[in-house]
Parts: sequence; structure tokens; C-alpha cells
Amino acid sequence: MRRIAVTNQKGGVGKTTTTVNLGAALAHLGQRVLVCDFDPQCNLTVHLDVDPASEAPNLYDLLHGRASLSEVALATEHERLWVAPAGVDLAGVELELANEVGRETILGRALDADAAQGGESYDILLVDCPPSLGLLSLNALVACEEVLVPIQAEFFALQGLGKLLEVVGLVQQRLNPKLRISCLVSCRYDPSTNLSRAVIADVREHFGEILAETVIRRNVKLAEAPSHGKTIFAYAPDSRGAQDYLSLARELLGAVAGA
Amino acid sequence: MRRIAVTNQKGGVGKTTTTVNLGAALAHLGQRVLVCDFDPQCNLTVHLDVDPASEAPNLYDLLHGRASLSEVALATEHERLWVAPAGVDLAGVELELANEVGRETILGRALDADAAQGGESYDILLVDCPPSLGLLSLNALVACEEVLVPIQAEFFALQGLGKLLEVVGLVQQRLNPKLRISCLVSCRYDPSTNLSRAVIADVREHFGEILAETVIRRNVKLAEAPSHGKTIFAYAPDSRGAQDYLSLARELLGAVAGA
Ligand SMILES: Nc1ncnc2c1ncn2[C@@H]1O[C@H](COP(=O)(O)OP(=O)(O)OP(=O)(O)O)[C@@H](O)[C@H]1O
Ligand SMILES: Nc1ncnc2c1ncn2[C@@H]1O[C@H](COP(=O)(O)OP(=O)(O)OP(=O)(O)O)[C@@H](O)[C@H]1O
Ligand SMILES: [Mg+2]
Ligand SMILES: [Mg+2]
Repeated sequence: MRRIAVTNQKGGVGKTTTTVNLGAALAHLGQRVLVCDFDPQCNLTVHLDVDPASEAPNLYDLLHGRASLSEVALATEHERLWVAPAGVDLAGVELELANEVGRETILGRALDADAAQGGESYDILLVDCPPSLGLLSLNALVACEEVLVPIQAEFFALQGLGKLLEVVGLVQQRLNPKLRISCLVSCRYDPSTNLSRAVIADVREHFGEILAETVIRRNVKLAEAPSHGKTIFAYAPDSRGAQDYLSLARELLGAVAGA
Repeated sequence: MRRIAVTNQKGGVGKTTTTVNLGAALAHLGQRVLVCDFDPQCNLTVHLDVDPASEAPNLYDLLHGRASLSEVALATEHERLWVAPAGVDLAGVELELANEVGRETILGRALDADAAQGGESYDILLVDCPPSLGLLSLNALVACEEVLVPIQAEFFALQGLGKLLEVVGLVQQRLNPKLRISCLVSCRYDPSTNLSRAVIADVREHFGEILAETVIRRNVKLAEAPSHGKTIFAYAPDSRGAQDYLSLARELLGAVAGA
């Protein structure tokens, strides 16, 4: 199973939108995909029409050792797409688990345990992270082998990348030698401004070999889909947003094939 | 001194852009303004052309009791506008201060101590918060009497407001009875989509009496200004962005006058 953490501590760049719709696009192309909501805001959970206040077990219970991944994962209305929802209590884990031994490895160990017990088998796991580099994001970086970084082509995007690379480097050295940044994805791209073009040119110069060819363009259908509890493929399958995420999914699958 | 926390745990809604440019607009109208960068991303610090890696004392030192506000605050090139910068270490305080007695009251006590010792006197203090409701944001909510909430007229904006109101309520009950949400401000507004109009109508229905009349429209000049280390007034004084933040500043000052 390919495990990918979708993270960027800069807020509002398109992490949740990418996790949901890239996940759905990969499922569309025949992959069995599990998307996890590791953000206490529960945006991904709501985007896929699950109630964050539901009594059913969620990732908060998994982190406290009270539920396995198989008990948390739910089927969605989309074939081959499952979701492991967040709960309203998830914000508490940063402090609740602060003194736990191996606190950064809880998610990784839970995923390994589930696979060992013959849980549902997925081809790809995507973890949506909160806009910070705290304990939840660290758990995702330790549990995964790849990092996918959505960026918005604006000035602050460049400032945050340095810090993110530093943290990924530390996790590689100390906790997870397999971890690598596999892909930077330009999201919410507005080709009409000089700013966007200038920032993307800058990113291509410094990170050219990992910058995805596919650019996710600004498309209001992507911002409307969550209010209907649907992925872009169920809400507006002919939209630019659906095309762009399908092209990104193909690029991601092609990257492995060529590896 | 009017103390205002600029916060919303939803990422990328315009917190930093609002703190810098509302601060500059208030200074433009004759107020003495201090803006504080309480976000470990250091976006506000860089926006005002200060180096987050500088050796000079910053808010990280203030939180550890090693520097007072007067020692941290720096003049900017704008008359009547000062900045208390963040440092690259600020991300560490969530865990470093987790077990400190009264950990949520550190900023408030430092501001009180500085005023008592005859520190620089400001009319208005604005605190830019990170996209989370952790220890840094709680310190801002305890230290301030007002909360200004930038919102982006998109679906996830509504989802987060409930949680923010809940946390503000808890802070009011347990730590700071004076705290109130004084203003919701629609930022990055794009009048051309049905989504924006529908969300704003929804917000007006639920929060009409605190929703600012002024709407901050999408304006690329606001996104370009940070790469020049300038406020919108120094970078593009005739832009829509400058007009909108000036109108918001007038509204904020009028609100007090009428109080
Ligand atoms: N390509 C796009 N076109 C138009 N709107 C988009 C696009 N991608 C995301 N959005 C919208 O932009 C906003 C931010 O996106 P999203 O919530 O996915 O970002 P995020 O990085 O997950 O934010 P946070 O840091 O709060 O977790 C949302 O309102 C979303 O609907
Ligand atoms: N009115 C506007 N018009 C155009 N761009 C804007 C506007 N307001 C903010 N921006 C841009 O949108 C992006 C997000 O804004 P900003 O960084 O101020 O949000 P934030 O809430 O502080 O984000 P974070 O949650 O990461 O702290 C930035 O690239 C900024 O330049
Ligand atoms: Mg998100
Ligand atoms: Mg900010």
C-alpha cells in the first residue's frame, strides 16, 4: 500500500480539496483508496458527507488505541473510495498524547497492526493534515513513505516550504528513513496574474524535478462540491477541477510505473 | 489600549493580510498601532520586512520571560505602526509551555507588566494568530478584549465558526470574562460567484449584528505587497485593497465612538 501524507503548514492552499478529489480520481482509475482526516477541523469528513459528531469510532479513537483502522474506515458512495473520519475531539490529542512514549509513531503502528490482522487491503492511503507541523502531522509523516505538498502560487508559499523541508529531513533522520517528498502540486492556480507565474517559475527553478506537470486551476465547482458532500466527480464530472485531478492521478500512477 | 485578536482556525482566509493592512490603515488614520506575529510561520514578520531568524529579541523570548514587549517591538517604515515579530523557534512553545502554570495567561501578563512599567503607549494592538486553536491562539484570546474573525465566503468558513464560538465561550467563562467577538470580516471576496453570495447571505442571517459592512474584495495587489515587504498603503495606495482596509479601519473606529 502506497501511503502519502498531504501536508503544508500554510493554511488554505488546497490540502483537503486535493486529498478528497485526488483520492476519488485514483479510485476512478481503478485503485482502492482510503482517505484519512487528520485535521481537527474535520473538513474532509464533512466534504465526504460524514458527521464529525457521530458516535461511531473515528481517528481520535484509533490514536487512543480504542479502535483499529478497519473499525474506523467507512465506505463512501464512490466505488473503491473509503474514508477514515476525524472526530470533534481530535484537537485534544496534541496535549493528551504529548507525554506518550513514541507519540509520533501511533498512526504508523496502527496501520501496520491492521495490515497484519488482514484488514481491508487498499492500494493507496492519503492522509489530509492540519495547517501546522504538530503531533498530528508528525504522525502522518512517520506513517507514510511519501509527502505530497499542495502549494498556492503566492508569496507566502515559498516562505513555508523551507520549514517543511527541514521537518521532513528531521523525520527522515530520526524516525522514518523511507520518507521522501514525492510531489509538489500547484493548486488554486490563477493563470491571469503575474504573481502566479512568477512564483511557479521560482518553484520550478528550485524544485523542478518534484513539481507535478499537472496544475490544479482555480475552479469554483471545487469550492461548491463540499457543500453537497460530494467529490468533484459526483458533483461536476465535466468540470476543469475533475479533469485536473484526473490528470494528477494519472501522473501519480505513472510515476510509480516508471519508478 | 484596545487589544484585538485576529483569529480563525481555518487556514488561508486572510488573517495575516488583515492584521498588517488594517493595522496600517488605523495608523494612517492617526492611531498608534502595534501588530504582533503570534504565528510560527512568521508570515506577518516577513510581510513587514523583518528577518524571523534575526538574533534580536522576539515574541518567543517574551513568552519565555526573557524580554519585555518594549524590547521586542520594532518601528516600521510606516509612521505610527510598530511590529512585535515572531521567531523561527515560536513553533516550540506549544510543547515547551504545556505544563507551565497559567500557560494561557503569559501574553496577557506580559502586556500588563509592560504598561505598568510605562512602556510605549499604543492605541490599538492587533495579534495575528496561527490557523489553529492551540496555546498561542489561547494566549491571544486571554490577553485581548476583542476578537476579529476574517472569513472567506466559502463552504468550510461556516463549518469552522461554530468551533471558534465554542472556544471563545470557554475562554470567556474560565479565563477572560471581557472577551467578545466584535467583528466578522469577509475577506478575499469574489462577487462573481453564487457561492460567495450564498455564504455571505448565510453569515449575515446568523451573525448579522457583528458582520462588518466593509467587504475586503479579492485584489492581487494585496497578494503582491508581502513580497516587497510593504503594507498595501506603501505598495499600492490607490488599489481596491487599500480602499477596503481604510474603510474597515474607519468602521472599527466608528464602532468605538458609537459604543
Ligand atoms: N482549485 C480550486 N479552485 C477553487 N477553489 C478551491 C480550489 N482548491 C481549493 N479551493 C477552495 O479553497 C479553500 C481552501 O481549500 P482547502 O480547504 O482544501 O485548503 P486546506 O489547505 O485544506 O485548508 P486548511 O489549511 O484550513 O486545512 C476552500 O474553500 C476550497 O473549497
Ligand atoms: N483580499 C485579498 N485579495 C487577494 N489575495 C489575498 C487577499 N487577502 C489575502 N490574500 C492572499 O491569500 C493568501 C492567504 O492570505 P493570508 O496568508 O493573509 O491568510 P491567513 O489566514 O493568514 O493564512 P494562514 O492560515 O496560513 O495564517 C495569501 O497568499 C495572501 O496574499
Ligand atoms: Mg484542510
Ligand atoms: Mg497567517
